Amino acid sequence: LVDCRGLTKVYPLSGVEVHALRGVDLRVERGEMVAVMGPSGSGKSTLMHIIGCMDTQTGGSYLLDGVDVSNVPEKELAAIRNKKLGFVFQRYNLLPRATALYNVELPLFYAGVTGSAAEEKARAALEQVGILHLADHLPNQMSGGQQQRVAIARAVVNDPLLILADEPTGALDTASSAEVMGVFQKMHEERGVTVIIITHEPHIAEFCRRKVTLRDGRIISDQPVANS
Amino acid sequence: LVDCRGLTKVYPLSGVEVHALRGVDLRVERGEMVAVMGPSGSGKSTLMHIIGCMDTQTGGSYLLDGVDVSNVPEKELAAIRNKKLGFVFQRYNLLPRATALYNVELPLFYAGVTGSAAEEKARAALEQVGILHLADHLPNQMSGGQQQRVAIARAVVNDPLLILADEPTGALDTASSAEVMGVFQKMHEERGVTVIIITHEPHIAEFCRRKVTLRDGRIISDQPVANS
Ligand SMILES: Nc1ncnc2c1ncn2[C@@H]1O[C@H](COP(=O)(O)OP(=O)(O)OP(=O)(O)O)[C@@H](O)[C@H]1O
Ligand SMILES: Nc1ncnc2c1ncn2[C@@H]1O[C@H](COP(=O)(O)OP(=O)(O)OP(=O)(O)O)[C@@H](O)[C@H]1O
Ligand SMILES: [Mg+2]
Ligand SMILES: [Mg+2]
Repeated sequence: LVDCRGLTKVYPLSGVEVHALRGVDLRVERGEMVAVMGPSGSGKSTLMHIIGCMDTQTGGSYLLDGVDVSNVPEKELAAIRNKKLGFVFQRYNLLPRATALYNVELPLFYAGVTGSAAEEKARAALEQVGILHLADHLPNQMSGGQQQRVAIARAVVNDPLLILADEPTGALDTASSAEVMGVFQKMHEERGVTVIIITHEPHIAEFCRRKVTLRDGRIISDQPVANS
Repeated sequence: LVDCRGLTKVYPLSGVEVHALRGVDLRVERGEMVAVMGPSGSGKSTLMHIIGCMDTQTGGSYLLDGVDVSNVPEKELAAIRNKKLGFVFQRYNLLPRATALYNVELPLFYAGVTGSAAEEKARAALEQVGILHLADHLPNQMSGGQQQRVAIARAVVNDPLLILADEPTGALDTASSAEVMGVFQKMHEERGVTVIIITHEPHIAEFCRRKVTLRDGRIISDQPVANS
């Protein structure tokens, strides 16, 4: 499903170049659940943004479901993202002037689902992560962890093939974290959804069967995890 | 230093009232290092904003260093915040169009420190949290954890009496977290700075001698922690 070969990413920065990825090879098959770990600044979010078609690589190749997305026009890319991907951003990226419900409905509207069908699915997703009672709150009327859960509900509502979650439990206490991981696990086990989770918390990585570790823009280890 | 009695906070929300704090009593003496824990939505950030003079309580009383801050005009309050407090926000709250260096210098400029004296102190603070090499990056040219560390450098640069850190290690890996906690610990032990840290990570709470737990807007436990 995800096939990265020799990926590099260079950010230009007033005369200097920042090499965020220095040659990453990563293949993820359909139905895998993978943890991506590594120090702050090691390139995890950069890699996720390329896999999630939110950014293009500087060098190397990336095939999503067999398609070379670096040649696809933006409009078609947006349709692929909406149809196949569920993305949980590290900074949530919620629309600040829209309610939690509207933020979760948005991917459904884009996919052509409207009216009460969209509202029902969005409410079900909010309930799955324990915040249905906040449906009409705006982001600045919610706590950090509640906003994070709206972002998770939005990522799962449209039944994606692939979920990319960047530190999805960073702002959550143990109980809320377990609830969120349970949602990912359920989608993974019941519907065969492929899940890639960036985390720096070892107990969250435990939910995955495979652990990829980045350092300074390279993969330094890629190991199956024996699950208890 | 911090004396809260019967604090309540009610957020009005289109016809409904959200009771974020339902009567909180909390006294923190000078030189204490306290962890504040509790589930997502339990009122931690709300309490910190009131202690940090960023918001006022609905009911109850709050004295900072013996002064009832709810009666102080905003301009004077801003001066008290700048002089006495170092605040690490849960969402970092960095100026998006300013470099890391400028973001850390800002509290110094406000306090009347300028030119090379301000730049030296700001660079020293960035170095303490391991990101001096990012001094001229803008926030959107840094990773999540790097932005968080800029926010921490900004909170400590002006030698505050009281540091309020809201989930300061949420986006950081183990090594960076240890570095940040080392900075707080050093200020606490060497200069007697009072530190209040909101965290949901038990190993971060271990750095503190006292653990306060919130649930649904109330303190349900307030225990000394036997440190190993
Ligand atoms: N401006 C607001 N308007 C309405 N409700 C609000 C507002 N800000 C916060 N709340 C509500 O108040 C409660 C407490 O929020 P607070 O941010 O203090 O929680 P928290 O303990 O910091 O949670 P987290 O660990 O998720 O950051 C939450 O239920 C939240 O939805
Ligand atoms: N737009 C940009 N311009 C310049 N440098 C950037 C930009 N975005 C990221 N970087 C740099 O690229 C490197 C990798 O960033 P990235 O966000 O992928 O790290 P990360 O592993 O997600 O870190 P964290 O765990 O802190 O979120 C960092 O050193 C960062 O400073
Ligand atoms: Mg990141
Ligand atoms: Mg909070």
